[in-house]
Order: sequence, then C-alpha cells, then structure tokens
Amino acid sequence: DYFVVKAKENGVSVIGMTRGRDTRFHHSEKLDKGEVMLAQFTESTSAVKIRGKAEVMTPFGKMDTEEE
Amino acid sequence: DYFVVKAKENGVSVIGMTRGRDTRFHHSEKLDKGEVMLAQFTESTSAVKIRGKAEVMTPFGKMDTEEE
Amino acid sequence: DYFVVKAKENGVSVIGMTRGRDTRFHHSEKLDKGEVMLAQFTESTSAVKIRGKAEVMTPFGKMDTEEE
Amino acid sequence: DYFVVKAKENGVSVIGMTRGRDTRFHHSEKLDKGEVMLAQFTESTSAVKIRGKAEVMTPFGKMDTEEE
Amino acid sequence: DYFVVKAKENGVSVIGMTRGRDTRFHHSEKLDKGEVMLAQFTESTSAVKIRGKAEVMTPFGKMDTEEE
Amino acid sequence: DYFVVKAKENGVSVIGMTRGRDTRFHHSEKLDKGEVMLAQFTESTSAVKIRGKAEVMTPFGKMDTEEE
Amino acid sequence: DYFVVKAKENGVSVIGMTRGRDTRFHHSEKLDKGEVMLAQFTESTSAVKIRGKAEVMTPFGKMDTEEE
Amino acid sequence: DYFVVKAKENGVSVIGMTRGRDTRFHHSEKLDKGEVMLAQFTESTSAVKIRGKAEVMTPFGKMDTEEE
Amino acid sequence: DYFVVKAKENGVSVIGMTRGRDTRFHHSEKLDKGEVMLAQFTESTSAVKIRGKAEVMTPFGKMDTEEE
Amino acid sequence: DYFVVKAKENGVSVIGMTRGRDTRFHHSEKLDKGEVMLAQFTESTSAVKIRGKAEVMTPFGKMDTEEE
Amino acid sequence: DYFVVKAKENGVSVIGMTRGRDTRFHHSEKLDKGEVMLAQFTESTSAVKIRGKAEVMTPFGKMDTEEE
Ligand SMILES: N[C@@H](Cc1c[nH]c2ccccc12)C(=O)O
Ligand SMILES: N[C@@H](Cc1c[nH]c2ccccc12)C(=O)O
Ligand SMILES: N[C@@H](Cc1c[nH]c2ccccc12)C(=O)O
Ligand SMILES: N[C@@H](Cc1c[nH]c2ccccc12)C(=O)O
Ligand SMILES: N[C@@H](Cc1c[nH]c2ccccc12)C(=O)O
Ligand SMILES: N[C@@H](Cc1c[nH]c2ccccc12)C(=O)O
Ligand SMILES: N[C@@H](Cc1c[nH]c2ccccc12)C(=O)O
Ligand SMILES: N[C@@H](Cc1c[nH]c2ccccc12)C(=O)O
Ligand SMILES: N[C@@H](Cc1c[nH]c2ccccc12)C(=O)O
Ligand SMILES: N[C@@H](Cc1c[nH]c2ccccc12)C(=O)O
Ligand SMILES: N[C@@H](Cc1c[nH]c2ccccc12)C(=O)O
Repeated sequence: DYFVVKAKENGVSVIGMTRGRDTRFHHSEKLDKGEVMLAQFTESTSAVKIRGKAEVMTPFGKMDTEEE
Repeated sequence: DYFVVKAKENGVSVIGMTRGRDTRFHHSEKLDKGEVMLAQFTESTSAVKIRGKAEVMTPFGKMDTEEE
Repeated sequence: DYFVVKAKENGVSVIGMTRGRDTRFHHSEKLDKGEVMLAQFTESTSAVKIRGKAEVMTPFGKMDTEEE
Repeated sequence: DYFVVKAKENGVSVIGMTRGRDTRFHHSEKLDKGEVMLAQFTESTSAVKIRGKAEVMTPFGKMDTEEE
Repeated sequence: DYFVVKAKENGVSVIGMTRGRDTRFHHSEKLDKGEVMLAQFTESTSAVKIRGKAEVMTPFGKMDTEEE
Repeated sequence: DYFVVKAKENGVSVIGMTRGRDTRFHHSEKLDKGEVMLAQFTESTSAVKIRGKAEVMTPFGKMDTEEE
Repeated sequence: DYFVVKAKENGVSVIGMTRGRDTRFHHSEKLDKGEVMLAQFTESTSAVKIRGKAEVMTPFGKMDTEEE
Repeated sequence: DYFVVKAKENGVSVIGMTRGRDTRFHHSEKLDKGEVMLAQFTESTSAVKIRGKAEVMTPFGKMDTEEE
Repeated sequence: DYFVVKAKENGVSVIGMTRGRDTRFHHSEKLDKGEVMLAQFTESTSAVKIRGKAEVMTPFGKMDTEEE
Repeated sequence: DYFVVKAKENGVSVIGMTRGRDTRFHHSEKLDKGEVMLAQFTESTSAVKIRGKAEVMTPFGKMDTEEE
Repeated sequence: DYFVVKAKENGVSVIGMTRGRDTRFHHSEKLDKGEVMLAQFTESTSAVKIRGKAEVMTPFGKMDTEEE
C-alpha cells in the first residue's frame, strides 16, 4: 500500500498522521514544484493529508488537489 | 484497505468511528477546500463518516458527497 | 471487505448487526442527506441493514435502496 | 465473502442457516420494501435462504428472486 | 467458495453431501419457486447435488438444471 | 477448487478417486438427467472421473463429455 | 492446481508419476472415449503423462494430444 | 507452478534438473509424438530442459521448440 | 512493492526516508541522465523523495517529475 | 517465479548466479539451437545471465537477446 | 519480484545495492551487447542501478535507459 504525490507548486505538504487512538501530525514533508514523493502506510502512519497544489496517484486512479 | 477524500469546500469533516462493540467518534479531521486525505481502516477505525462537499475514491469507484 | 453508503435523504440508518449465534442491532448510525459512510465488516459486525433512501457501493456494483 | 440483498416488496426474509453437521434456521431478518441488507458468511452462518421478492448481488452477478 | 441456487419450480432440493471417506446426504433443503439459496462448501459439506428445475450461479458461470 | 457437472442423460457417474499412493474409486454418485452436482477436491478426493453424457464447468472453461 | 482430460478415443491413459527424487509411474487410469477425468497435482503426483487421443484443459489453454 | 509439453515427434526428452547448489540431470522422460506431459516444479526439480520438437505451454504463453 | 526511476538529466536524487516515528533522509542516490534505478520499500525505507527531472514508473502508472 | 529460454543458435548459456552477499556463477547450462529451458529462481539462484541468441519469456513479456 | 535487463551496448552495468541502513554497491555485473540478465530483489539487494544503454522490463512496463 503506497501512493505517489507530485507537487505542482512550491510548498506542498505531505503530512503523516499517527496510527492508534490518537490522531496527530507526526511529520510534514515539504515538496517543491516538480518534486515527487512515494510513501507507504506504516506502523506509524495510518492517514495522510496533502496541502497545496499536487497530483496524487493511487490504486483507485489519479486525483488533482485544489482543482475543481 | 484505504480510501481517498478530496474536500470540495472548506470545513469538510472526515470522522473516524471506533472499532469494537461500541461505535463512537474518536477523531474528526477538518479539511479545507482542495485538501486531500488518504486514510486506512485500522485497529482503531472500522467506520468513517464524511460530512460536507467532497469527492471520495475507493476500490468500488468514485462518489461525490452532497450531490444528487 | 468494506462498503460505502451515501444518504440521498435525511434520516438514513446504517444498522450494524452482531456477529455470532445471536443477531441483534448493536448500532444505528443516522446519516443526513449527502453524508457518506464507509464501513467494514468486523469482529462485532457481520451483517448490516440500510433503511431510507441511499446509494450503496460494493465490490459487486452499485445499488440504490428504495428505488424500483 | 459477503452478498447484498435488496427487498422489492415488504416481508422479504433473509434466513441464516447454521454451520456444522446440523442445518437449522438460526435467524430470519425481515426486510421492508427498499431496505438493503449486506451479510457475510460467518462462524455461525454457512448457508442463507431468501424468501420473497428481492434482488441479490454476489461476485457471480445479480439475480432476481421470484422472477422468471 | 460459495454458489447460488434459484428455484424455478416448487420442490427443488439442494442436497449437502458429507466431507471425508464416506459420501452420504446430510441435509436436503427444499426450495419453493423463486426462493434463492446461497451456500458455502464447509467442514461438513464437500459436494452438493441439486434436483429439480433451478438456476445455479458459480464463479465459472451460470447453469440451468433440467434444460437441454 | 471445485467444479460443476450437469447430467445430460440418466445414469451419469461422478466417481471420486482416492488421494495418496493408491488410486481407487471411493464413491460413485449417480446423476439423473438434468441433475447438477458441485464437488470439491478434498482430503479424500484428488481425482474424479465422469462417465456418461454430461456438461462440466471448471475455471478453464466448459466441456461436454461424450461429444466430438 | 488441477487439469481436465477428455478421451477422444478408447484406451487413453492418464499416468501419474511419483513426486521426489525418483520418477516412476504409480498409476495409469484408462479412459474410454467421451470420459472425462479431472485430476490434481498431489503429494504423490508431480507429473502426469497422457497417451492416446485426448483433449487437455489447463489454466494455459486447451491442447489436443496426437493432432498436428 | 506447472507447464505442459506436447511432443511433435518421437523421442522428445523432458529433462528434470536438480534443485540446490548442484545442477545435474535427475530424470529424462521420453515422449512419443502426440504424447503430452504436465509437470510441476518441485522439491527435486527447479529447472527443466526440453530436447526435440515439441510445443510448450506456460503462463507466459505458448512456445514451439526447434522452430524458427 | 518497488518502483522505477529514470533520470532525464544529470544530478537527479532518489532520497530514502527512514521508517518509524522519525522521518529523516538516510540515503540520497545521485543518478546521471539516462541511468535507471529500481528500488523497493524496505525495513529501512518507507518513503522516497525524487528531486530533479525524472520519469517514475509505479503500479499506478507513469509520472514525469518537474513537467507540467 | 520462473522464466523460459529458447536457444535460437547453438551454444547459448543460461548462467545461474548465487544468492547472498557474494554474486558468482554457480552453473552454466549450454543449450543447442531449438532447445528450451524452464528455470526457477531458487534458494541458490537469485540472478541469471543469458549469453547467445535466444528468446526469453517472462511474466513481463517476451524478449529476444542479441537483436536490436 | 524480479526484473529483466537487456544490454543494447557493451559495458552495461547492473549494480546491486545493499539492503538495510547502509546503501552501498555490493556487486556490479557487466553485460555485453545483447546479453540479458534476470534478477530478483533479495535479502542482500533492495535497490539496483543500471548504467549504460539497456532495455528494462518490469511489471509496470518497459523502459529504455539513456534514450529521450
Ligand atoms: N489514528 C487513527 C488515524 C486514522 C486512520 N484512518 C482514519 C479515518 C478517520 C479519522 C482518523 C483516521 C487510526 O489509526 O485509526
Ligand atoms: N464499532 C463498529 C463500527 C462499525 C463497523 N461497521 C459498521 C456497520 C454498521 C454499524 C457500525 C459499524 C464495529 O467495529 O463493528
Ligand atoms: N449473527 C449472524 C449475523 C449474520 C451474518 N450473516 C447472516 C445471514 C443471515 C442471517 C444472519 C446473518 C452471524 O454472525 O452469522
Ligand atoms: N450445516 C451445513 C449448511 C450447508 C452449507 N452448505 C450447504 C449445502 C447444502 C446443504 C447444506 C449446506 C454446513 O455447514 O455444511
Ligand atoms: N466425501 C467426499 C465427497 C466428494 C467431494 N468431491 C467428490 C467428487 C466425487 C465423489 C465424491 C466427492 C469427499 O469429501 O471427498
Ligand atoms: N492417488 C493419486 C490420484 C491422482 C491425482 N492426480 C493424478 C494424476 C494421474 C494419476 C493419478 C492421480 C494422488 O493422490 O496423487
Ligand atoms: N519426481 C519428479 C517428477 C517431476 C516433476 N517435474 C518434472 C520435470 C521433469 C522431470 C521430472 C519431473 C519430481 O517430483 O520432481
Ligand atoms: N540447481 C539450480 C538449478 C537452477 C534453477 N534455476 C537456474 C537458473 C540457471 C542455472 C541453474 C538453475 C538451483 O536450484 O538453483
Ligand atoms: N517515518 C515515516 C515515513 C512516512 C511513511 N509514509 C509517510 C507519509 C507521510 C509522512 C511520513 C511518512 C513512517 O514510517 O511512517
Ligand atoms: N547475490 C545477489 C545476486 C543478485 C540478485 N539481484 C541482483 C541485482 C544486482 C546485482 C546482483 C544481484 C543477491 O542474492 O542479492
Ligand atoms: N539500503 C536501502 C536501499 C534502498 C532501498 N530503497 C531505497 C530508496 C531510496 C534510497 C535507498 C533505498 C534499504 O534497504 O532501504
């Protein structure tokens, strides 16, 4: 289980949220325009939030954040 | 097993519900318009509720909340 | 194994039924129009009943409750 | 392994039959017209019988009870 | 592993045969016209016989008993 | 792993052969025309022989015995 | 893992060969024209030889013995 | 994991090679024209060589030995 | 789970990020134009960042970094 | 996991390379034109090299060595 | 998990990189033009780098190194 995020502008955040009873942000990775991040769900990360203009690729298809 | 939620307006809630005999809300993540959340089912979360205008991507296809 | 329910009217109920010899209702989640619930089968829930006008997405396809 | 039943009339019965050497009815869930039930095969249920006018969705396709 | 049987006439029998060295009938479920039975292979049932006019759905496709 | 046999004439035999070093017939199930048998490979049965006019459905496709 | 053999003439042999360091014939099943045999690979059988005119169905497709 | 070999001439050899550090021939099965052999990879056999004119069927497709 | 990166310019970085509570860079592999790297997710690497002009191939499809 | 090699000329080598920290040649199997070898990855073999004119079939498709 | 590399020129390197916290080159296999290497990810190898003009086949498709 992993997904792919490509930043379409500077300052895109890929935020990892903690697994377990408590849901907090444990890491926020800043991506510059054009950078790509591939990330898994893990022991530590069971949810992820993406802020800023980006393209997300998953097994269910592709999705653009921000856009209509 | 994970799914993807993209907020189409500010104030969208992705609400995690507890696993087990009891079903309560354990976390509500607020998404602003354009933000995307990828989330798994976990030891702690066996059901999720989405409030507000959003697009949901799952293995069974895509679904828009709110719309007809 | 999970499924997705989208309420097409207020007051839709997604009712969890107990696993085991006995089959009782253990939780009824009320959905307002446009709200979406994603729910798994679990240790506690081996059958689910949906009341009210809703759209259900499963691996076997989509189904509208209530409609002809 | 689960299946979906949508009642097309009032009084549809989804009957769970016991697993093991003995085959008896252990539960009969009544569905009103338009209600949908999603149910798994379980430790307790290895066969199911459906009485009344209903639509059944399984991995092998869709089937209408009662109809020609 | 399960299959689906829809009775096209009254008095259809879905007969469970015992698993193990010995092959005997352990249960015969009578279906009336229009009734549908979903049944698994189990610890107790490794073969099934269907008598009477019925439609059978399996992963390998659909089959009508009785008909040419 | 199971397969489906539909008898196209009376007196079709579905013969179970023993698993292990020795290969003997342990059971022969007689089917009348139109009857359908669904059968698994098991601890006791690792090969099956079909005599008489019948239709066989497997994951590899459908096959008519007897016919050219 | 199983395969299907349909005899297209009398006297077709389906020969089981032993698993392990040694490769010998442990069983030869004679099929008459039109008879069908379904057989698994097992603890005892890791290779099979087919003699005579027959049709073989496997996950890789269908094959006629003897023919060009 | 198994494959299928059909001899297109007499004297085709299906040669089993030993598993482990050492790679030797442990068995060579002679096939006459039209004969078919189905064989698994096993504890004893991790590579196979085919000599003579034959057709080979595998999950990756069909292949003719000898031919251009 | 692995992915493929092809550098479209000199100086492309494929950066491995640590698995666990802490997310740091543990390795940055420099690729020259035309070089290809195939990399898995591992005990040590649960996220990867790609800087510079490159082509990324994953199970979800192909993606060009940097480009619109 | 296995692959298929068909020699298109005499003297084709299928070379097994050792698994583990050290990568050495442990076996080189010579194939004459038209001969086919089916080989697995094993405890002893985690990489293979093919020299000479040959056709290689894998789950990812077919490939000709030597040719443009 | 394996992949296939075909050298399109002499001197192509297929470089194995160590698994674990440390990422170093543990083996570089030189391929001459036309030679093909099939290689797995292993206990010792969790990333691979390819230098020189080559064709790479993976489950995600085919890729030419070096070329635009
Ligand atoms: N801490 C939560 C994070 C989470 C996963 N999926 C969710 C869905 C909704 C809300 C929170 C979550 C958990 O591990 O379960
Ligand atoms: N606490 C419930 C939550 C739940 C999961 N699926 C459901 C379906 C209906 C109602 C509640 C639920 C459980 O773990 O089982
Ligand atoms: N308590 C039942 C609930 C159930 C599951 N599937 C069913 C089908 C029919 C009737 C009841 C059920 C069980 O766990 O088995
Ligand atoms: N008690 C039976 C119920 C059953 C399952 N599949 C069947 C098929 C036919 C008749 C009965 C059954 C069993 O667990 O095996
Ligand atoms: N008692 C037999 C029933 C059976 C299963 N498959 C069969 C095929 C043929 C004849 C009998 C059977 C067994 O468990 O093996
Ligand atoms: N007793 C044999 C039966 C068998 C299975 N597959 C076969 C193929 C050929 C001949 C016999 C068989 C075994 O278990 O292995
Ligand atoms: N005794 C051999 C039989 C066999 C299986 N596959 C083969 C391929 C070639 C030759 C012999 C065989 C074994 O178990 O391995
Ligand atoms: N003895 C070798 C046989 C082998 C399997 N695949 C190979 C590829 C190349 C050369 C030899 C082999 C082994 O088990 O690994
Ligand atoms: N250390 C993190 C790295 C990570 C994986 N996926 C992520 C998604 C977002 C942020 C960080 C991560 C972890 O193992 O979980
Ligand atoms: N000895 C190495 C062989 C190997 C496998 N895949 C590779 C890729 C590149 C270089 C060497 C290899 C190992 O088991 O890991
Ligand atoms: N030593 C690293 C090698 C590696 C695998 N995937 C990577 C991605 C990026 C950088 C390094 C790597 C590990 O086992 O994890």
